[in-house]
Amino acid sequence: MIRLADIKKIYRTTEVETSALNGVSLTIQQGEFVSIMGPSGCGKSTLLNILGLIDSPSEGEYYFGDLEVAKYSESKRADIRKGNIGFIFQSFNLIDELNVFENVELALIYTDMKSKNRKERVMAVLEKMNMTHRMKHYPQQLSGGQQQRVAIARAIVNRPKLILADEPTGNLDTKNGEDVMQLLTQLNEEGTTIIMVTHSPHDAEYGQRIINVLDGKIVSENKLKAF
Amino acid sequence: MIRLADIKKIYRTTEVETSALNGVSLTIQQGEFVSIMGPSGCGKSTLLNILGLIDSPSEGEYYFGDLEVAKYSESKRADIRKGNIGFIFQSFNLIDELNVFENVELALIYTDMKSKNRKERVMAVLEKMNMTHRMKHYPQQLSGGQQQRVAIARAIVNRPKLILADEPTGNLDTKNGEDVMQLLTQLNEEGTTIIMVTHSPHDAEYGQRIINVLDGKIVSENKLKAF
Ligand SMILES: Nc1ncnc2c1ncn2[C@@H]1O[C@H](COP(=O)(O)OP(=O)(O)OP(=O)(O)O)[C@@H](O)[C@H]1O
Ligand SMILES: Nc1ncnc2c1ncn2[C@@H]1O[C@H](COP(=O)(O)OP(=O)(O)OP(=O)(O)O)[C@@H](O)[C@H]1O
Ligand SMILES: [Mg+2]
Ligand SMILES: [Mg+2]
Repeated sequence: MIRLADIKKIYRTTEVETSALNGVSLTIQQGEFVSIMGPSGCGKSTLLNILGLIDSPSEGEYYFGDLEVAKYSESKRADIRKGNIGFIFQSFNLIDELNVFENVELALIYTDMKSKNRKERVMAVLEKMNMTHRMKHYPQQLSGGQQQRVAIARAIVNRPKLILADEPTGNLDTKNGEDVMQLLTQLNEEGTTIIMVTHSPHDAEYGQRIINVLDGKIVSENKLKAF
Repeated sequence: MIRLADIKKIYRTTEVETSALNGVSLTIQQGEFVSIMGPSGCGKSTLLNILGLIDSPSEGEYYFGDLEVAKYSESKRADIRKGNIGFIFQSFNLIDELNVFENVELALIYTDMKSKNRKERVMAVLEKMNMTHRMKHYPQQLSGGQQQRVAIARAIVNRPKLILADEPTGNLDTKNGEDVMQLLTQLNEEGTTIIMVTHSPHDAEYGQRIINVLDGKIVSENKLKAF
């Protein structure tokens, strides 16, 4: 379903050139649950952004299904993302001008769902994340973990076939974190492909394998379960 | 050194009134290392913001040393904070228009340090946090964990006698997280009072006691070590 071939990503600032990804090759089957781990700054979010078509690589190829998308423009990438990819950002990226309900509903705006069905779907997912009691609040009126849960709700509400999660439990207590991992496991059992960056060795083990990144390269892999 | 007496905090929005803190009483001795735990949304950041004089309570008293500060104005609270309190925010709160070096140096601007000494002090603390290689970068060019480490550097550079840390390892891998906990432990051994909110039971155990919060109240306490 997804294949990266010798992907490189170089960030250039006026002062310095940073090689964030140094030649990453990776294949992920449809329906897999893969965890990605590695030290701070080693390239995990950069890798996830490229997988999620948020960003494009400097070199290399990216096969998303049958399409080779590495050189796609922003608008072509956005077209593929809608309906196919749900992204949980490390820093949430909620929209300050919209309340919780509207933030989640935004993910359904481009679908052909009727307004009544959209609203029911948003309510269902907010209930799953225990965030209905805050749905008229704005992001800046929420706790860190509440913002994270809204970001998760937004990523799953359109039932995408691929979910990319960048440290989805980083701001959550143990119980809320467990609920999120159970949710991702359930979605995976229903067929959703999950690629999750995590610093938690405990959460990483919900996947079928763990990919270890260091200095912009994949250095090793642990196979946890048969896929 | 610090005493809260029946502290309440109520947030009012147009739609709803949220009782974030429901009567919190707490005494923390100078030189203690206290951990605070509790589920997402239970009031930990709100409590820390009041302790750090970032915010003021709706009711109750706050004795900071000999001063009763609960009703102090923003500018009087800011005066006390400078030089006394270092704050590591849950969402970092770095200044986008300043690079890493300048963000950390900002914490020393109100001191009477000479420019040369300021710069040496900033370099020393960036080295401690392994962030010198990024010091000319801007916050939006950093990984999540790198932003967190800059936030920590900024909180400690002025050697405050009180450090408030809101989930300081939430975006860090195990190794970097351990380094941060060792650093806080060392500062505490040198006499700094540390109040740390954490979701990690492992990190919480670096303190001498753990305070458990639920629905805006302190519900229990675990004494880990003699103080
Ligand atoms: N500015 C605000 N306006 C309205 N409600 C607020 C505001 N800030 C916080 N709250 C509410 O107060 C409660 C406590 O928030 P707080 O940020 O202290 O939680 P927390 O314990 O730090 O949670 P987390 O572990 O998720 O960071 C939450 O229910 C939150 O929605
Ligand atoms: N826009 C940018 N400009 C310049 N450098 C960048 C930019 N974004 C990221 N980097 C650099 O690329 C490297 C990889 O960043 P990335 O965000 O992928 O790390 P990460 O593995 O997700 O780290 P963390 O665990 O701390 O979130 C880092 O050294 C970072 O400073
Ligand atoms: Mg990251
Ligand atoms: Mg908080």
